[in-house]
Amino acid sequence: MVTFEEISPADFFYRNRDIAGFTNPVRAIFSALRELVENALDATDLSGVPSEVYIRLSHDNDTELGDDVYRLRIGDNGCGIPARHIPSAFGQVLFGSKYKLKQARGTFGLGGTMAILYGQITTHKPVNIVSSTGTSRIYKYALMIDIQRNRPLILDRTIQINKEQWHGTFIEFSLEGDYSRAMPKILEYLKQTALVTPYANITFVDPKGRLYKFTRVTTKTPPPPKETLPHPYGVDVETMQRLQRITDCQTMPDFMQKHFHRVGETISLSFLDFAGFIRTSDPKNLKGEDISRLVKAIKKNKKKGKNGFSHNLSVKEMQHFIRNTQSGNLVDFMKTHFKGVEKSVILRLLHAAGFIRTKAPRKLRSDEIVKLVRMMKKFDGFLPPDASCLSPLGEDLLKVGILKELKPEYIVVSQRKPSTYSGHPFIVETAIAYGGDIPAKDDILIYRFANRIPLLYDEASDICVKVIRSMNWRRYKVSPSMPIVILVHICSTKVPYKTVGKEFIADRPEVKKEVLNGLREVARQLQHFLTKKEYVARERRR
Amino acid sequence: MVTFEEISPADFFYRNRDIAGFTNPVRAIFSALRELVENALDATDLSGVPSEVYIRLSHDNDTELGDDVYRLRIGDNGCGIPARHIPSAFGQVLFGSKYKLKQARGTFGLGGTMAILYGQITTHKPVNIVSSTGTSRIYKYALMIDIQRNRPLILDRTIQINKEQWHGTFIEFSLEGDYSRAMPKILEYLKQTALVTPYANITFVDPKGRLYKFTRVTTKTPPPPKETLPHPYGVDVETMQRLQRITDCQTMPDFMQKHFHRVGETISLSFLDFAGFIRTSDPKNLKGEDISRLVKAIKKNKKKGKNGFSHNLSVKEMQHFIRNTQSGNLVDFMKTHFKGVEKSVILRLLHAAGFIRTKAPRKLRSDEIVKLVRMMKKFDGFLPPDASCLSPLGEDLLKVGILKELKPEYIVVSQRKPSTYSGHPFIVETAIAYGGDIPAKDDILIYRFANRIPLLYDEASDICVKVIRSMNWRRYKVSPSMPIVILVHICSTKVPYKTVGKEFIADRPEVKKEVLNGLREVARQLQHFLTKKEYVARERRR
Ligand SMILES: Nc1ncnc2c1ncn2[C@@H]1O[C@H](COP(=O)(O)OP(=O)(O)OP(=O)(O)O)[C@@H](O)[C@H]1O
Ligand SMILES: Nc1ncnc2c1ncn2[C@@H]1O[C@H](COP(=O)(O)OP(=O)(O)OP(=O)(O)O)[C@@H](O)[C@H]1O
Ligand SMILES: [Mg+2]
Ligand SMILES: [Mg+2]
Repeated sequence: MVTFEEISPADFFYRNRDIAGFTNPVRAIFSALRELVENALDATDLSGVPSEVYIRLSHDNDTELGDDVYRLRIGDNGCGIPARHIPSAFGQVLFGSKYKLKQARGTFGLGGTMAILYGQITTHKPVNIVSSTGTSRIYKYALMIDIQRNRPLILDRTIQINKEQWHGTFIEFSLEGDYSRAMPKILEYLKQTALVTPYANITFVDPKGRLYKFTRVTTKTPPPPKETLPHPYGVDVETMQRLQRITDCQTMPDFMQKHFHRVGETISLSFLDFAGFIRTSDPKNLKGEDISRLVKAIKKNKKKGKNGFSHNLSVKEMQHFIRNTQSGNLVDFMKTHFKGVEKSVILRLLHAAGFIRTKAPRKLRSDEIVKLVRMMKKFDGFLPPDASCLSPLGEDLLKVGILKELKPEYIVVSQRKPSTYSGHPFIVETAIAYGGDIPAKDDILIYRFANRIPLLYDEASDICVKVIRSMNWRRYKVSPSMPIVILVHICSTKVPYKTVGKEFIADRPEVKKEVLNGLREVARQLQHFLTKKEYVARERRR
Repeated sequence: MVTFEEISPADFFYRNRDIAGFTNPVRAIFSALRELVENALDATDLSGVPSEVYIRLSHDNDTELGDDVYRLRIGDNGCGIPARHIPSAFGQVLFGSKYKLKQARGTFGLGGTMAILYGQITTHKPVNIVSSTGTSRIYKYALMIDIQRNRPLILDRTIQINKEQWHGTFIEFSLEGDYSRAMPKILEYLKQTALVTPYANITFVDPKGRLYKFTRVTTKTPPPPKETLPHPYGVDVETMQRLQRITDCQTMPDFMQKHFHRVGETISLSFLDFAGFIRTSDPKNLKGEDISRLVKAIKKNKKKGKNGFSHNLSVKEMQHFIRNTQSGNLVDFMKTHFKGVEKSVILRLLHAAGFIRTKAPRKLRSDEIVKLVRMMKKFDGFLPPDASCLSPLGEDLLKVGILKELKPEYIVVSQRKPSTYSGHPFIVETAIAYGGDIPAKDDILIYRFANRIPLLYDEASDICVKVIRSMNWRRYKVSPSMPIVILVHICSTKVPYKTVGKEFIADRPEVKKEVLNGLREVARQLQHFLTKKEYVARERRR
């Protein structure tokens, strides 16, 4: 007797919470903390003021529950959450503000909710949330999650006056955990977070009351990323259909320019022509007024520069061309009779003069949409993505952070140019820190970051570590027993995480290539330094 | 301007399809095939007749689409799908029949739907499904998926008479792929599937028209797994609350016995007593008829065996004990006055005689539920899970399959006793095949299986491979250049997959221990064989 059921996304991640990083009490207390810290830092990055993040982990005083239950409280001075969205932000999985083409730590819309869900299933206590976006009100909620329905349950809500125009968010809840065994990972996470966020003040009070303070060493924050449009190379039929449903564009060139990244008029017309979506009249069907309009447009274009038309044309001459032409459409006609003129110029001229006809985007049939998408992948005239949607750390900030946390003798950093994988832009930054306070261990230390999040698990599966292990470090004069930290930071609108728990990065050839080249750059510079150092040491010995 | 949105689970897995194993056209064509083959084999296992699975991958003749588009057709003689569920089974993510505590290849409720979703976003064509559960009708559907709403779109539905009482399912759809690069993995997958499913006929026709036939070598199928109840050690507050909502049990002992695995009357009473949920009257408050009932129950128990009460008791004697007792409740009273009698016997007696009172399960407050769950984790009197919900291959079937596919000179297999992790039962089976047709490569070949699914990706991250690499094989006389295949099969009600794409198994200490011990058993036997072989070879040379 086979019975069928559907489950909610909260139920799915409840049953498979190890897939989201909540495997056992040691791992869960780490995951809960990191998810909330990442939310706090995303929010403070948006607020434009230097980040303040406060974390308090204490034993839950409720002795009924046993001594492996903690109270986690985290607060930030970030942008806050609008009152009407607070319950869903924390009480619903697959709800959030980061489903955009813009770099952020958060991406799945479930991290914060999973932390609270884990707390709820181990202690059955509600979460308390206080938030304000800087308006005249501060909102306080007590929530639980209805896991089977993936909905928040609001137990209490109070409003108070926001006298100081405060903006930020405080979250407090109980959860089962094992801090003593999670502690090394938690402290390492905070230390590495402080390294890549040197403009943030991070304060952590642990269950024994010990205070860890990571103080900012700069108030300079990296320029914030801007939301971007999808890149043509990353589009599939589903994305295209969704755009078709919501667009108010009446023509295909408008549609291409309005909805895709770095598509201007010229590129949109060249592409649509390549893809076969441009229609123009048969020249022989042009009326008198059309022909004069065409001649006028050509005259106007002649003034515009050397790619334009090379001689003056009269209406009579044009009529003569038209009577004798073999071309069946205007684009072909213009290309044949003005051989020196580039096709893109012809298209732009015809478009400006109103001779280009395309189907209305909303009227495209589904086979036409499929053809459009396939052609978008084939057309090589699209510009590569610019990186305005990304916000790399930058060499200064990276150096400042490394200096503060590691105090090395020597630092070298490198930032690669933007690249893409599957239409998603990304930038790789690499750094090597040597000597100073860095301890010499029996293997080089590797720090991995993605969108400014430290990755601390599953090192062996991560593409950056695989690249590092595949390099021959001895040719750069590096031996594994040297006091060295290698750092890799990948930022992207879509970090190719292999897992929902954001543990490690998948093996994407484009990403692998950039990581390898970035590491070679800093390795070469380290080699210079080590060679010089060795030389100076030899000179001294004589 | 921060804007919030919610997305459907289909939208989530569409945006993050690499997390579900649909990374690129090479990987996607593999994943689509494997998801559908696993569905077919789950269905044929349920039908009770030896499995027939037919797979046809051909170039889609629709030349508009280009030559990297395929048509995938797969059919089975399995249990079929009831008509009303066909649309949701394939058009909705997080819908299925395998959300039970019973071993199956499927577990997430999204694999088949993801394959069809991938086909749809790359070709925009509908999927055709034909299915019958052996009733008088066969149902045909043409479907597409509304990804944003996670709902099927039924384009067409026809019904025909099922003259031959056929049961099974046929699925056909188009998808972009790269068969030439996916072929090695696809063929390896089918070969390894045939190895662990030696009772199945699997036929595969590839785009070049080549026929691959994996013919069954036995009609003996392993005994099917039975659905089981949750084990007390795996329970949290959420599970407890869901049981509380649906139960019709009026007492706690009934509740414990009805809803939990291997909890009988004695264990339920001992546990509830340990947890503090048993209430009995103060002996001094017992009325005359209660005392006689108690004495009668004790007399009855005396006959039952040596753990019973050792002497005959009269009502007068009982009244005398009661008048002089210090005990405030009956359990304590009985324990004090009948020192030789085990507490579990006392509890059972009092329960049978109606002296045990518990709260009605539906009336438990949430703090009581929390306490109950914590106590369940602490109580050490629960029986370990039995393995009726599991269906390991068994040594015979494993040998038959290995012989058929690998044709080795020597096989050794081992099946470990059932074990658990986090309340989920699992069994590890290991095998080593040596020599014969096995090619000698520069490293031992490792075949990994979970619930009879071959795992072919991310070997380095898998716990079984980590265990194999950590063992010192030379002490078993094994060198890496020998012609050896090591096989590990883990079956469980919940395989600890690290990823939604079921690529590799997470590092769970209980599982790691079982895999290590299972491998040591077969390694030792291989060592005997190799030693004897070496001895015989030496003898021959004299
Ligand atoms: N401290 C905070 N300040 C402001 N907004 C927050 C804060 N924490 C959560 N949010 C809001 O709640 C939403 C949901 O958070 P959640 O962590 O569940 O998902 P996410 O951060 O979007 O993605 P991910 O699952 O990758 O973390 C966020 O998108 C954000 O809008
Ligand atoms: N060939 C088939 N025969 C019978 N039932 C099927 C078949 N294919 C799919 N189903 C039904 O459709 C449901 C959904 O299948 P789907 O592959 O999406 O999820 P699943 O198999 O339950 O889990 P998983 O995501 O782990 O594969 C199954 O649970 C099963 O009931
Ligand atoms: Mg988050
Ligand atoms: Mg499936």
